[in-house]
Amino acid sequence: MRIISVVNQKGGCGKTTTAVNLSDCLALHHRKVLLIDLDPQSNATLASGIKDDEINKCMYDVLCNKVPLRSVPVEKYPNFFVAPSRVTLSAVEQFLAGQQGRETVLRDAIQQVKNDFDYIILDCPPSIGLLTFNALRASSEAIIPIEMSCFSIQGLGRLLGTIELMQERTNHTIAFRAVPTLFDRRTKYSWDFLDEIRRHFGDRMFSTKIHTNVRLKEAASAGKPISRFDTGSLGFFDYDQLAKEIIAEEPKI
Amino acid sequence: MRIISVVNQKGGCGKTTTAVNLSDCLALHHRKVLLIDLDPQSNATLASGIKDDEINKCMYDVLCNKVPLRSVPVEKYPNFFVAPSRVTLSAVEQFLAGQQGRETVLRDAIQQVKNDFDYIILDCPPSIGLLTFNALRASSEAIIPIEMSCFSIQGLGRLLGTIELMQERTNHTIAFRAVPTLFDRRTKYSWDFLDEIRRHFGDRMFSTKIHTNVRLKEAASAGKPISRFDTGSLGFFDYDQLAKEIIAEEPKI
Ligand SMILES: Nc1ncnc2c1ncn2[C@@H]1O[C@H](COP(=O)(O)OP(=O)(O)OP(=O)(O)O)[C@@H](O)[C@H]1O
Ligand SMILES: Nc1ncnc2c1ncn2[C@@H]1O[C@H](COP(=O)(O)OP(=O)(O)OP(=O)(O)O)[C@@H](O)[C@H]1O
Ligand SMILES: [Mg+2]
Ligand SMILES: [Mg+2]
Repeated sequence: MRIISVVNQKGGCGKTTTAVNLSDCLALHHRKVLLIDLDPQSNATLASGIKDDEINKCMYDVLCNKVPLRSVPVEKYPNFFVAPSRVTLSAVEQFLAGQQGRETVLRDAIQQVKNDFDYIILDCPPSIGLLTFNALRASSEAIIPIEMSCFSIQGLGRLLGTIELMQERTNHTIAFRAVPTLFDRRTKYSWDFLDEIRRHFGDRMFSTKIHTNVRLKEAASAGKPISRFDTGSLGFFDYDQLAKEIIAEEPKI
Repeated sequence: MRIISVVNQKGGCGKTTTAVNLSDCLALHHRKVLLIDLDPQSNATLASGIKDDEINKCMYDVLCNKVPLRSVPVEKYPNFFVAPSRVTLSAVEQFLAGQQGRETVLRDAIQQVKNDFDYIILDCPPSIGLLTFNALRASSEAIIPIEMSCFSIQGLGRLLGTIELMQERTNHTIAFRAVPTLFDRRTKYSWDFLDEIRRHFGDRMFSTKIHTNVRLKEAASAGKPISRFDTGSLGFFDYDQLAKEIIAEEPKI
């Protein structure tokens, strides 16, 4: 089983759009996928089409009330399961403050379901706090969406520093890779910026880049992952490419 | 003096782009403006062109080490002052945890400079935590940037609820208004979404809408507010409109 965090404290860089649609495309290639929404904004829950009355237990219950993770996922489409969140998740940081082992609560909860899925994808909030720490401690890999902006590069040092520090302190290594998002091929700015990302990441970067595509926004508004909304769109093509790139590495993992 | 927070916990909705370029355009209209960067990501500091060696004191010093706010601002352009932040600002929440009056530290710090400026603009991080609470308690007005996405609407309830709760608990009222950002007039999605925002905000909405314009990204990369980068751009036109709308209300305030 592969556990992959989609993480970047920069807001609006496409974390949720990537987490939902990558999960969707992996499921389309017959992998059993669990998408975990770790953001109190619950955007991944909304974008997957999960309504309030469909939520029995949510991620707050797992992290604070010791509810087993197995009882939380909603099977939205074949092979595509979602562990939803509510705004209550914003209370986790305070609830767990000071407790021993608060950074590994999610890792331990995931242990119970590790034979049930091929992939677990974690959508993180736009901050480096306890929820993101839990995601990183639980993951063996991290996808870092990078929007085309100087602001994304500015925050990178802090994110990569956090991952490195975690590796030194806890001996837990994470293979991270960048994926360019919100790429607009009409502007020179995007092409120049792509070079900048390559300078920072070198070969720790996917060859897939995610283009700006309004169908991705429309799909989210319709509460549908892209493969259930428009398989003819550029958005679907890009996320399917990304899924194929990830699947191609499977034998090595 | 008017103190205006630019606030929305949704990531990437244009808070920093709005805070920097609105401050810039107000300064162009001969208002004396202080832009305070309250985000540990320090994007507003970068976008205003402030380099690390130009920073003497920063907002962490004001909030945690009782350094007077008056000693922090850097005058970047005539009438345009910036109180920079560094990543150290992320330690504020822990530093002030449990302290009496931790939500009004910024309000009290601003008191010292209230006769020095016509406008104080606060750029907030993508979360509703102590830094955003400090901004709201210090402000009489709030600008809520709304990007064209179903995710923005989902988080609104929490933000408006926080403002209301604050008003009830502390008797501190904030006049909030939405400004549509990242509006792409080529897509039907944006036009439909504009109607959705109107339904939520009614007359609590600026008539200006900020269009997607790559010159705003390029300006930020160049470390320049838009009026110092390209006064012929749509981005400058939009933010100048917004500044004029805000200035037009002055006699009433
Ligand atoms: N490839 C894309 N094409 C068009 N729009 C996109 C694309 N990726 C993301 N978006 C839009 O950009 C905005 C930000 O994306 P998203 O919310 O997925 O980012 P995020 O990093 O999860 O944000 P947050 O930091 O708030 O969690 C949303 O309006 C989303 O619909
Ligand atoms: N009107 C616009 N036209 C084009 N690009 C824009 C516009 N407004 C913002 N952007 C770009 O969108 C991205 C998000 O904007 P910005 O960083 O200002 O949002 P934010 O709300 O401050 O994000 P955060 O939540 O991380 O603080 C940046 O890449 C920025 O350059
Ligand atoms: Mg998100
Ligand atoms: Mg910002």
